Amino acid sequence: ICQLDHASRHYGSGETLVKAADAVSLSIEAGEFTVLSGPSGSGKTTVLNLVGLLDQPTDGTVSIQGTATGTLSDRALTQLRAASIGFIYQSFNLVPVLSAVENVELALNLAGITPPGGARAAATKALEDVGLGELLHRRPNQLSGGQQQRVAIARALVKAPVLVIADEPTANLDSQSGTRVLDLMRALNEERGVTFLFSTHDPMVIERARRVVHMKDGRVHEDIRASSG
Amino acid sequence: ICQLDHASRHYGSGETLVKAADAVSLSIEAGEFTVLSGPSGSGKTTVLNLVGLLDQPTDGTVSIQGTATGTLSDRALTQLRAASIGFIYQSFNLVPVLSAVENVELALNLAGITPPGGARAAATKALEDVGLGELLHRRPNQLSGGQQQRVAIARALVKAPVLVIADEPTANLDSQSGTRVLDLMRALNEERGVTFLFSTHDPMVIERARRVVHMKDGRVHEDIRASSG
Ligand SMILES: Nc1ncnc2c1ncn2[C@@H]1O[C@H](COP(=O)(O)OP(=O)(O)OP(=O)(O)O)[C@@H](O)[C@H]1O
Ligand SMILES: Nc1ncnc2c1ncn2[C@@H]1O[C@H](COP(=O)(O)OP(=O)(O)OP(=O)(O)O)[C@@H](O)[C@H]1O
Ligand SMILES: [Mg+2]
Ligand SMILES: [Mg+2]
Repeated sequence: ICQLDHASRHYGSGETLVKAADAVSLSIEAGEFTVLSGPSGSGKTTVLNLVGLLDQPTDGTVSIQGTATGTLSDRALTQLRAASIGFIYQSFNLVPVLSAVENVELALNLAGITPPGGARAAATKALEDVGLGELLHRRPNQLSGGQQQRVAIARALVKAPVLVIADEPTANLDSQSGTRVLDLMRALNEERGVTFLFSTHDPMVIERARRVVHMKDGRVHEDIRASSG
Repeated sequence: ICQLDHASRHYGSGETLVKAADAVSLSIEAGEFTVLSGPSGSGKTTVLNLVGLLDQPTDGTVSIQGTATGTLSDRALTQLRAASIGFIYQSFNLVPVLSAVENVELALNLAGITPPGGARAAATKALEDVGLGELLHRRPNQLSGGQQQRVAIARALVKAPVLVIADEPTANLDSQSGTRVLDLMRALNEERGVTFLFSTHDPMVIERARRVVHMKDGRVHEDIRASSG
C-alpha cells in the first residue's frame, strides 16, 4: 500500500538543520493495523504526513501502491489523496463554517463518492457510529474538544478509503469513547480490509495494534509485529 | 480561591437548549491539586472557562477570592486573569508569529511581572523545565503537537500565579513528558502553594491528584478527596 524508502524530511540547513524524519524505511502492507509510537518530537506526525502525501521528502522516496509519488503532479497527488486516503489530523482541521454532518459530507463530495443511500445518509451514519448522532448540526466551535476529534474521525472513515492515517486519534477522548472508536476502526479493518496507520501516546491503542513501529529522533528504532490479534 | 455557586452555562433555548454546565457548585481552596474528570462532552472545559473567568455563567455566581465576578467590569476581569490565573488551553492558543520564548515572555509582560533576572531569563528557564531548552526560537508551526502543548504549559507556569487551570495538559504528550510536567506542577504546588485545577482523560494525572471531581452531563457527579498524597 505504501512504502517509504530512506525517506528524510529536513528543515533548515547547516547549524539549524533539523532532521524531523531521518532516512526512514517503512513498508505498510494492505490490511495492516499499525501504530507509530515514540516520544513527543520523535517524528510521528512527520512520517504520517509523508505517507499521507501531505508533505514531500527532502530525500529518498515515497511510493503509493507501487508508484513513486515524486513523479506525480500536484493535481494527481490531490486526486490520489482525496480518493484513497482518509487523514485524521492531530489538530482536527474541521471547516469552521460547516456543521458536523456537512464537514463529513464534504469529504465524500471531494472524493467524488456518492454512496447508494446518498451522501447525507452516509455522513449521518458515520457520526452516529462515533456517538455524535445528536450533534449533526453543530458547528465545530459548538463542540467539545473530544467531539471535534470524533467529527474528524467520522470524516476520514466515511469514505472507507484504502488507507486511514490517524494522528493521535484518541488524545482528547475519555477511555470509553476511545475504545468505541478503536473498535469501529478494527471492524472496518477486519470486515472491509481498510489499512490503518496510527500515531499515538495511548496504551489502549498500542495494545490493539498488530504491529508497533517505535520512533526516536526521526528514525525507526524498533519494529514489532504482535504474534496474536 | 474560587467558588462556583449553582453556576450554569446554557446555549440556545427551548428545543435547542444545551446545559453545558448545569447548576454546578464547586469550591476550590488555596493549595489544592484537583482534577475534573468525566466523559467527552460532560462539561469540563465549560467549568474551567467559568473558573478562569474566560466565560460568564448564564445563571448562578462565580467568585474569586471572595469577590463575585458578575459585578466586575471587563477591564477588571482581564486584569484579574492576567495577574492571578495561568490558563493552559485544550488547543494551546499560542501566538503564531512569536517564538516559543517570546510566547512565554509575553505572559509575563501582560501580567506586569518583571522577575529579578529579567523576563527573558525566566521564560528560558520555564521552557527548559518542560524539556524545550533547545527549541526557544522556534515558532509554533515549527513544533510538534506535544512541543506546542509544553510551550502552553511553560507560559502558564512562568507567572507562578495564584491559580493554574490546565485543560487536558498531557493529551498530546508521551508518558515520560507527561510525568515530567506533572512532577513540575506538584513541585510548584508543594513548594510555592500554587493551586491547580486540571481537566483530564489521563489516568496518570488522576492518580496524582489529591481530589477528583467527576462530571457527567454538565453536573458534578462525584467529589472524592484522596486520603493520602
Ligand atoms: N517547520 C519546522 N522547522 C523545524 N523543525 C520542525 C518543523 N516542524 C517540525 N519540526 C521538528 O521535527 C520534529 C518531529 O516533529 P513531529 O511533529 O513529527 O513529532 P511527533 O512525533 O508528531 O511529536 P508529538 O508526539 O509531540 O506530536 C520535532 O522535533 C519538531 O520540532
Ligand atoms: N457553543 C455551543 N453551543 C452548544 N453547545 C455547546 C457549545 N459549546 C459547547 N457545547 C456543548 O457543551 C457540552 C460540554 O462541552 P465541554 O467542552 O465543556 O466538554 P468537555 O468535558 O470539555 O469535553 P472533552 O473531554 O471532549 O473536551 C458539550 O456537549 C458541547 O457539545
Ligand atoms: Mg505529532
Ligand atoms: Mg474539553
